[in-house]
Amino acid sequence: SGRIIAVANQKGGVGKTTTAINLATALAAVGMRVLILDLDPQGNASTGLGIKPETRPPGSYGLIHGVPLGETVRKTEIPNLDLVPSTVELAGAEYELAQISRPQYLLKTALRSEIDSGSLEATRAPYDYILIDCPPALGMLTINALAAADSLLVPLQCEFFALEGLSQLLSIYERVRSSFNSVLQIQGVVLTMYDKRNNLSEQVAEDVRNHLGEKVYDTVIPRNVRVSEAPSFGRPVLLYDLHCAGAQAYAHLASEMLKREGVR
Amino acid sequence: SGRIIAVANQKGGVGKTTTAINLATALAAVGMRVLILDLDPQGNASTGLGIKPETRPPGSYGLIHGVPLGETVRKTEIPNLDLVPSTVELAGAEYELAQISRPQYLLKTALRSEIDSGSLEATRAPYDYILIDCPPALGMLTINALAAADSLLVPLQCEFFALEGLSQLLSIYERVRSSFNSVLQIQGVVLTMYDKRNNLSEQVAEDVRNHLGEKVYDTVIPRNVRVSEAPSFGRPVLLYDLHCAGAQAYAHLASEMLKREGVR
Ligand SMILES: Nc1ncnc2c1ncn2[C@@H]1O[C@H](COP(=O)(O)OP(=O)(O)OP(=O)(O)O)[C@@H](O)[C@H]1O
Ligand SMILES: Nc1ncnc2c1ncn2[C@@H]1O[C@H](COP(=O)(O)OP(=O)(O)OP(=O)(O)O)[C@@H](O)[C@H]1O
Ligand SMILES: [Mg+2]
Ligand SMILES: [Mg+2]
Repeated sequence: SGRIIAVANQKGGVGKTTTAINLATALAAVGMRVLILDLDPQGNASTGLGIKPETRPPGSYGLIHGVPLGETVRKTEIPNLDLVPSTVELAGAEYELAQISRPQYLLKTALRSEIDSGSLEATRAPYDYILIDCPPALGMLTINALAAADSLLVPLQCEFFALEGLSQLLSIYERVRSSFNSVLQIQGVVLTMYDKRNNLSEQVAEDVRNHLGEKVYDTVIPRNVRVSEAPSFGRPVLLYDLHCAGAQAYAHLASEMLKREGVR
Repeated sequence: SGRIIAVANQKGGVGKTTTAINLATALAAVGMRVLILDLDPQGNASTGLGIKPETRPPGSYGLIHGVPLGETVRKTEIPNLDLVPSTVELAGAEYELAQISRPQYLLKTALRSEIDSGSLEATRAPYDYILIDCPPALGMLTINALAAADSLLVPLQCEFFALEGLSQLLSIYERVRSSFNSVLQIQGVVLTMYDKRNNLSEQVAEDVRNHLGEKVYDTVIPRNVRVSEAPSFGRPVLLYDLHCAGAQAYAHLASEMLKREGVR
């Protein structure tokens, strides 16, 4: 049944939300049933998919506090794509989670408990992919996502500061694998906001491919203003402007990912 | 004596670190004595100022745990500009701070205790400005910065998602003012990564000026690739390429800020 993918990187503004929204949309467009879990108190994935704030509760905050998945899910205007929205209560979760024992397993329990009770087979089963949009931190929310996930997808902006943070992220990945979630793998690294006019992008891309080789997708997401315009209309760029470079890149990313899965 | 300014915005990648580094450098260039406090576990301000990882401890993590300020400060290659670096231990601070009582005052106590003992007058006194580079979150580290600060400087990327987060940030600012730090004011909002080729930048700029009027600096920081290249050389863009648009904008920002201070 469904594969859970954590879309994470503690560096801010690297394209986590944009990748979660547009990759999910591209997968849904080819018939996959996809759920996005917005685990970021900013709620950008919820806004980018046009979900009005008043319809968001109980959301992912409710989910980690025991509300059944089915009650937190919202339909989006994209067929095959649902969302568990985020609400501002999530901002307090980092602090709250620190007060309880085994805080890292709340999300995993919430998603898995549906399996154990048989209902997730009924709930998770409808999803081929669950993408978790993480906040820009390596705190308890991201740890929860990594503990619950089958794999980690890393959007990596082609900039120097973003490259610097990669080793910290990979060491957290190793720690989660060894202590909380031994099945966790790296789904892949996707280069984002690549600007062919500047050397820095190419240098970063080369550096990452040298270090991580095969784990880096061939598909590179270009910097493309249409991508950053789409959220103000509450739509993924694939709906806002299907033929722009950004939308096409996300469509290619989805097919590259599915091809790689096929050989798995 | 010195004015403490928290450079904060929970939205990731909006230019907090870039603004802290380059505004500080511009202020130092006109003779102000400036200290940057890197409160982000990513340590981008420390890297962007060329401070090698092995020379960073005890850093800001040590400072909030009682190490005297004088022992945490490192000189940079820029005259009049010092830094309290960040170390990876800071990543655990959000979790640790949740376990103690009155966690929000650790930084304020660390900076102020030097005043009370008379030594900060000796330590803080040498600084006209202390800029705190915050992580992309509204957790305990950012709350500590707001509780210790005289004012909040908000870098705001000219993008839709960044605009969305502004109201959340301003409501946290109000809460900190009413419960932890009644002197806190808004230093200003600085528009960053403004791209005159795209409408979105202009729309966001107009929207913010309509809402916040005078609080928004006239100086706008343009998107400029030289700005993002500078950190890979461990230097502020004012040293890397003084005459580029980005460096000039930060120099203007510093003089606008000083002019406004003058009338205060
Ligand atoms: N390929 C692209 N081309 C142009 N703009 C982009 C692209 N991808 C993302 N953006 C824009 O860059 C900004 C940062 O992207 P996004 O918000 O998806 O990153 P994030 O990693 O989720 O940020 P955060 O760390 O705050 O969660 C957004 O304003 C987004 O619209
Ligand atoms: N004016 C600019 N023009 C071009 N690139 C810029 C500009 N300002 C910042 N950048 C680049 O954009 C990226 C994000 O900036 P920066 O790291 O300063 O943001 P931040 O808010 O500190 O991020 P985080 O939320 O991760 O702390 C960096 O790679 C930086 O080099
Ligand atoms: Mg995001
Ligand atoms: Mg930063």
